Amino acid sequence: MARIALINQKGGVGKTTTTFNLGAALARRGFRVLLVDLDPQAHLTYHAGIAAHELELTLLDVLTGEATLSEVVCLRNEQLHLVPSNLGLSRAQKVLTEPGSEFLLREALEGHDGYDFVLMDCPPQLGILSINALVAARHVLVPVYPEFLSLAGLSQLLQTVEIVTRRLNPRLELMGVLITNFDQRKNLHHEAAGSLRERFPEWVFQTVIRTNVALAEAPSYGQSIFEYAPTSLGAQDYEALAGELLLRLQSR
Amino acid sequence: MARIALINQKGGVGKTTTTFNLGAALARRGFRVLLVDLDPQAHLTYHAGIAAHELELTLLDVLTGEATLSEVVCLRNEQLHLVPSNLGLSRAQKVLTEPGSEFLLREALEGHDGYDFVLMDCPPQLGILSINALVAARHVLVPVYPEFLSLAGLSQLLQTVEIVTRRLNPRLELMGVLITNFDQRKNLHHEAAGSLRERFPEWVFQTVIRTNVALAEAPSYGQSIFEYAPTSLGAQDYEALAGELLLRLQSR
Ligand SMILES: Nc1ncnc2c1ncn2[C@@H]1O[C@H](COP(=O)(O)OP(=O)(O)OP(=O)(O)O)[C@@H](O)[C@H]1O
Ligand SMILES: Nc1ncnc2c1ncn2[C@@H]1O[C@H](COP(=O)(O)OP(=O)(O)OP(=O)(O)O)[C@@H](O)[C@H]1O
Ligand SMILES: [Mg+2]
Ligand SMILES: [Mg+2]
Repeated sequence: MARIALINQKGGVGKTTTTFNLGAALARRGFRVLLVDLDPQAHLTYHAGIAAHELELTLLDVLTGEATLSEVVCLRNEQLHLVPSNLGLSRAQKVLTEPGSEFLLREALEGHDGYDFVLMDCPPQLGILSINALVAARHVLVPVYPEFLSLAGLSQLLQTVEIVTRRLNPRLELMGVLITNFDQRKNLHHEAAGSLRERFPEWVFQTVIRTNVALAEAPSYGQSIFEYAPTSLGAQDYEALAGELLLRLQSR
Repeated sequence: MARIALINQKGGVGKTTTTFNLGAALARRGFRVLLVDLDPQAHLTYHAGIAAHELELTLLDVLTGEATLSEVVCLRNEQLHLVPSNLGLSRAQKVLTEPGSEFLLREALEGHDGYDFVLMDCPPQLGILSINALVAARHVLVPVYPEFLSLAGLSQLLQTVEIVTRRLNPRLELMGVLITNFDQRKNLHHEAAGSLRERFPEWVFQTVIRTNVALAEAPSYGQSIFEYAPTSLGAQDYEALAGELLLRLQSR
């Protein structure tokens, strides 16, 4: 089973869009996928068509030990499950204070080996929730938007991953960097993508998620790109990403 | 003097791009402008061409009382000053724990009445740093990206503004909602902009910041859009925004 943290402290780089659509792509191929929404903004939860603010039990209750994962998980369909979030999760910083609270998500996931993939959507901070994802994960996937302000924080992110690997989760490894929302008409995007590939030759996915408005429309219908616009570029790209991800997992 | 918090907990909606270029637009008109970088990611600081990671003194030292604003402020040019940030500011949550630590920025700004404008760039969270901005500010400017995942958190943001106004800063008022990175080719953007105007008829700025790659390129040169591409659409839009902002301030 592959546990993947989708992480980048920069805002708006496609973490949520990637978690949901990559998860959906893998589910369509017959894998059993669990999505975990680690963002109090609950965008992954809304993307799945779930009214987050109405939920009584969320990921927070799993982390505090007041509920089990099975009690909280939403069955979006047979292949695609989701541990939802809502604004209550923003109390995590205050309530998860005991030593080793970086391990709470990992402990909560133990015994749930029926899933082939666990994809964890991180908020735009390197706080307790993102660290929980890095400790629970085996692989790290970094969505990046090919522009300066988005690339600037990459070194800090990789340092954080290195620290977590060294101290808390020795089996953690970087799986790849994914260029998202790539606009082929923009020279800037080509330049940024080029310098990313130069900097991380083995890490940048060959698959690039091109900008495609269908990917931005699908969330308001609570649908994946495969439900909303199955022939779109967005569907093709996330399908291709799923294929490349499977190859990368096999070769390790 | 107008103190404006540029705030939105959603990532990547143009807070930093707006703070820097709106500030530059006002500075070009002869106003004395102070920018405040409240994000540990320090993108505003980098946007101004300052090597944030090399700084010994930042906003954090001002908030903890270990340095004065004057000791920390960077003079980008005569009209445009900046209180820089760097990663050390992420310790704010841990070190700013005394009662009333939401008032630290406001207190730090007292006595600095030489500025016509103070623009505060918030991180993508509604934590202690953003609350400090709301308590220090007189006006709230909300940049929004006209897409579903970006609009979803607006209610929560406005609730937070209402709570801060009621309990901590009765003179705080919403100045406006600014649509950013607007792509005229996208139906989704037209729809989202339309529904925003319907929902907040008096709040959405007439000026819309259109998507313009020059705005994304300028930061890597440490320049404002007026320095980098003075005839671009981005320069025109931020110039227009400055004009509309001044009108709004006069009419209140
Ligand atoms: N390939 C794409 N084409 C078009 N729009 C996209 C694409 N990827 C993401 N978007 C849109 O860009 C915005 C930001 O994406 P998303 O919310 O997935 O980023 P995020 O990294 O999860 O943000 P946050 O840091 O706030 O959690 C959303 O409005 C989304 O619909
Ligand atoms: N009008 C625009 N046209 C083109 N690119 C833009 C525009 N506005 C912002 N951008 C780009 O979009 C990305 C996000 O913008 P920015 O960093 O200003 O958002 P932010 O809200 O400050 O993000 P964060 O939440 O991470 O602080 C950046 O790469 C920026 O250069
Ligand atoms: Mg997200
Ligand atoms: Mg910013």
